[in-house]
Amino acid sequence: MLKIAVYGKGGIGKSTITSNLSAAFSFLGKKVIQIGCDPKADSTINLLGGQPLLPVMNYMREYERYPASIAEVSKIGYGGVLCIETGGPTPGLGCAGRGIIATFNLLEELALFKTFEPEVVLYDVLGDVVCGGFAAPIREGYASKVLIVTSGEKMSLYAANNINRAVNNFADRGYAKVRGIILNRRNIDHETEKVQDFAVKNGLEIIGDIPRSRDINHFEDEGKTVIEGNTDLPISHKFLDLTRMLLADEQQRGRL
Amino acid sequence: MLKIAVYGKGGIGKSTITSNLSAAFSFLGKKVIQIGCDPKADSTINLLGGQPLLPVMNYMREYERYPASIAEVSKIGYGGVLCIETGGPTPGLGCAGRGIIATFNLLEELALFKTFEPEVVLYDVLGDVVCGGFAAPIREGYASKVLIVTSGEKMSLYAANNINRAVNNFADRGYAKVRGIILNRRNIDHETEKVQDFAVKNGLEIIGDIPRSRDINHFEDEGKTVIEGNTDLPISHKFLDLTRMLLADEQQRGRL
Ligand SMILES: Nc1ncnc2c1ncn2[C@@H]1O[C@H](COP(=O)(O)OP(=O)(O)O)[C@@H](O)[C@H]1O
Ligand SMILES: Nc1ncnc2c1ncn2[C@@H]1O[C@H](COP(=O)(O)OP(=O)(O)O)[C@@H](O)[C@H]1O
Ligand code: SF4
Ligand SMILES: [Mg+2]
Ligand SMILES: [Mg+2]
Repeated sequence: MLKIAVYGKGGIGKSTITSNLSAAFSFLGKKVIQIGCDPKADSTINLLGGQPLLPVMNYMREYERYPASIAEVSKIGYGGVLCIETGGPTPGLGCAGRGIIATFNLLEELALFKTFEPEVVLYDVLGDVVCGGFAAPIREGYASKVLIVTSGEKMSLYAANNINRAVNNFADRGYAKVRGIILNRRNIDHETEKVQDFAVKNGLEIIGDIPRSRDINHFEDEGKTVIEGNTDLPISHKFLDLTRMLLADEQQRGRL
Repeated sequence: MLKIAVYGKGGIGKSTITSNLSAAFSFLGKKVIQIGCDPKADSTINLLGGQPLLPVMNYMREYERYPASIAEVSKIGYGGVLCIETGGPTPGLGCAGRGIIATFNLLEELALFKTFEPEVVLYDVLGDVVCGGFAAPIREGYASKVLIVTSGEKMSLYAANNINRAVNNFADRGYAKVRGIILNRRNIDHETEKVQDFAVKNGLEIIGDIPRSRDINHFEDEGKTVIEGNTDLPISHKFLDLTRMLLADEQQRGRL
């Protein structure tokens, strides 16, 4: 099972990248689960035709109990991708990452992975602070690889550095490792050099280079990923290449 | 004592706004303390000639105890402003806001406010998640007013909404109230309308409108606020006007 956590500063493009990766994996015939781990709860919206699904925390606030089945807090979206949103607690009250912890407990209780048998699981995780629930996907065997989405902007690289340090602080526990950086361009001055500098300083590889793309926004307005929109576009090829590379990566490690 | 907490999305300009407000209050003859509550720990850097000061959490990690005096974790900067940085825990390990809680405990133990007798206290607080230590400045009588710094960008307004909701969730406890919004421009399309829309929807006032300013960046490169750089600039007048308005506001409430 390929289990990847996508981290990055809020607004940097995690959900865009993650939902397009999910769609691309599915397009290649893989069985996928995408779990949104951002209180914004809109990670999977473009796999669901623009219709947000009820987050786990919202369900629990409304019904004051855990859902009895995964169906109550999930939806099958584009290409058969199973979509889940953790949501978050009421602002200001309680740990912001609590929704992730509650959701992970629920998924274990309902034995989701055993029942659905995914080949790929993608976690889309807020990376402004890597603590509490936001650190959970790295720990406890949930993800084996972390991808850091960043632009060349100072604030985005600061968050990327924080995420990398957080993952490294768990290095001796067999938790997830940072597989690489996805440069999601904002078209600022010397963006390539700035991100390459950061990558080199931290011994990381830039495994994806996503241009600023009108196609992304166009299909987003239709509640779609670019994969659902048109797999022949150059931007769609970027995501398909990235998924193939991640699958090959996984197979190679399997042989070790 | 005028006690203000400045919140906003990471990178939106909180420290720029807060350090210029501190400098402006000091220029008007007020005694000021600025407390950086962002793990980035660079809130006060432009009041200190570009030299970052040792954060409280770093001190505690190094010496494994609380500082014995405030002097060990503070510095007098431009205009006599007392500068403090909370810092944060090691990434991934422990609540990201822990530095704020530790610092607040320290300040009480050392009776800082009694000794220094500030007329203005400014807290510069990360607003991407309002939980744990990041919610502390709102609670427990630390700040009486919250200013939300935002641009017209979707992600920034999302954070602003979250901050506003968090403050409102404490409405019945006599905690801090949101005084207003500071629009710190990013020059995106329809920025004024987007922020006005948000303000109207949430019953908030836009009390400051800060243009994108080369002067800010120019003096930042010299480790200065624009107030220290040149109080005759239009951008400096913006900050001086805002401080006068906040002081008048405070006086008016005092009469009630
Ligand atoms: N490469 C890109 N080109 C154009 N727009 C993008 C790109 N990446 C992200 N965006 C846009 O930026 C906004 C924020 O992206 P999102 O994926 O929601 O960020 P996050 O999940 O990190 O908060 C979205 O509206 C999205 O369409
Ligand atoms: N109005 C502005 N004009 C020009 N640059 C600005 C303005 N506001 C902020 N900046 C720049 O944006 C960067 C981030 O601002 P900062 O105050 O550090 O953000 P925050 O404290 O919210 O993380 C700084 O380099 C600063 O110079
Ligand atoms: S652990 Fe992180 S998310 Fe939880 S309360 Fe602390 S700062 Fe907030
Ligand atoms: Mg997202
Ligand atoms: Mg700051």
